[in-house]
Amino acid sequence: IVTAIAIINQKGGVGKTTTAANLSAALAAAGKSVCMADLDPQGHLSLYFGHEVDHNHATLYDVLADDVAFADTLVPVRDKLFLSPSTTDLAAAETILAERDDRNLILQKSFALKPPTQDFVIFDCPPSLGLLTINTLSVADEIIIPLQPHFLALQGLAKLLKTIELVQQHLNPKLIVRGILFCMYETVTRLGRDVVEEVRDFFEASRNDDTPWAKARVFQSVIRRNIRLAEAPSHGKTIFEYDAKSNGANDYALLANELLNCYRPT
Amino acid sequence: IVTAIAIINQKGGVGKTTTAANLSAALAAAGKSVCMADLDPQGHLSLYFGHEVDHNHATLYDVLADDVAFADTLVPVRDKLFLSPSTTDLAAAETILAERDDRNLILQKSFALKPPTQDFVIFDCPPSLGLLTINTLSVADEIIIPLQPHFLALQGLAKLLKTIELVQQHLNPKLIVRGILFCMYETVTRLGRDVVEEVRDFFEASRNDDTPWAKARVFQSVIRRNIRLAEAPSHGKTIFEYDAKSNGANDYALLANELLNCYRPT
Ligand SMILES: Nc1ncnc2c1ncn2[C@@H]1O[C@H](COP(=O)(O)OP(=O)(O)OP(=O)(O)O)[C@@H](O)[C@H]1O
Ligand SMILES: Nc1ncnc2c1ncn2[C@@H]1O[C@H](COP(=O)(O)OP(=O)(O)OP(=O)(O)O)[C@@H](O)[C@H]1O
Ligand SMILES: [Mg+2]
Ligand SMILES: [Mg+2]
Repeated sequence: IVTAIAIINQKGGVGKTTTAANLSAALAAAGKSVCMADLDPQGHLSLYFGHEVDHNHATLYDVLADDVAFADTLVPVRDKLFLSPSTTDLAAAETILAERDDRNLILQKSFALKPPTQDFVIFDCPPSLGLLTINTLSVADEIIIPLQPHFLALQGLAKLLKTIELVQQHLNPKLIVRGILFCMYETVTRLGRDVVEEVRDFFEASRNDDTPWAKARVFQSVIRRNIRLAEAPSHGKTIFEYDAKSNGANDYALLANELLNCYRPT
Repeated sequence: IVTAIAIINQKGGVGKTTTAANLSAALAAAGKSVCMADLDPQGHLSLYFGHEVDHNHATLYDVLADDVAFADTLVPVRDKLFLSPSTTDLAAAETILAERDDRNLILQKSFALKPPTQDFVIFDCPPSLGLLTINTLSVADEIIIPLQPHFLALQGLAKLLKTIELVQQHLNPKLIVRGILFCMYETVTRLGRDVVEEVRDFFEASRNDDTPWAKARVFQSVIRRNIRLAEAPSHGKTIFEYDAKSNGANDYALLANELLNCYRPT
């Protein structure tokens, strides 16, 4: 049975795509089958895997604009790793979708039509809270929020959580926040430590609320700044293929481990 | 006579807002009067200056939705430095604007209605090529493109330049690209140097074309990674107020100098 995880943050450049690519690769290395969905019209996740657009093959645009089944868009990119690629047409999808009454639920319906058979679906989203992101939130089981521990991280988080709550209340009752993942973390800075502490306190204080984040954790695993993570995609590789001994590889492997432990009976 | 400069890049987190804030502050320190326009519904530039939303005062939302004059939205934030603040309503503006035939030209008309009287207008844009960005491109005289020298910088740039060309051809004939500004530059990395070289070669090769970027420069000034730049806004300060001796202050001062030299007769 598939677990669908959305990687969401409306703030730009916080590590969503880097996380989608390398967490998926780490889960596959741990023996899970994973499909990645590139919901960003800028298509970076698709480019990370060197995906060449095949105009004969259905893509997420066809899912959103023509009710094609999500499962029919998948292309294999590695052992146990599949990709539902983005195309620039996705930018037009938002305008087309806006016309439909069920515009927030197209992806949800596509999944129901033909459920994916992999263990995980990992969605990479654009830096906005528009229709593509809302469609993702409406179909996901859980959310991972990458956060760069800088000024405004908490502000952006508060706004994001409001949106998640609205989706959970009106479109997707099962939706929960699995966790917060600190990315591009610079261990030496005061700012980083202060923001991490602020965020941890926020979630501690929310433990008894009836919200989709009441059980959200701040992942113990943090992804440290590591130039190897920025270099890997320019070679068309995951961090594990590019530099298995790097901090980047280490951090994403630990994250995958911590995530899988969430599903083991205690 | 005002020079309107748009800070544009659809890629997230490359330093647009940090550049809008600190370049504006540096120009003001050099004796120029500057107004900053926050075109991002996430309103980070407004938050950088600690701007509290005043519901009695006109904002960019009113400019776009009710044809209020841009010049009537300005609030002073420092000596010679004014801000046209964003509000979350701006997210709704894109949907409202979509209905109008002149949806790309509302900001242009607002400027024509009542031209700003400052030396510079600096526009901060969201990470997208949607209506807010197109409106900005349609009113700007010139563009500065912040670029993080990572994989996909050149790809994103190519797509951005296509959009700029379309706007210049159909909506704003005077539009030019002033320059490329490398941000978050890490001097030690091979990746950074390779991307900078690739981008410089691209512009060298375009020198004789009839494009809006034929005379674009890659700024000599690069903005190095400097945690002070991330810390300053959390104290509600510009980099010059926060740490005038930092690399961040140094780099943005040099940039302002280099930019002002572009306007001096040779
Ligand atoms: N831990 C890290 N250390 C160093 N560089 C990183 C790290 N994580 C990501 N990067 C680099 O930083 C840039 C931004 O990361 P990424 O594209 O993953 O963010 P994003 O949230 O997906 O951005 P967008 O909002 O534009 O979709 C990329 O060039 C990426 O390679
Ligand atoms: N040269 C730098 N060194 C270190 N940190 C920086 C630098 N420039 C910007 N930052 C920090 O990196 C983060 C992203 O920068 P910024 O918000 O300016 O980018 P942006 O392009 O405006 O992002 P968005 O696409 O979300 O609008 C911010 O937390 C900022 O403080
Ligand atoms: Mg991304
Ligand atoms: Mg910004």
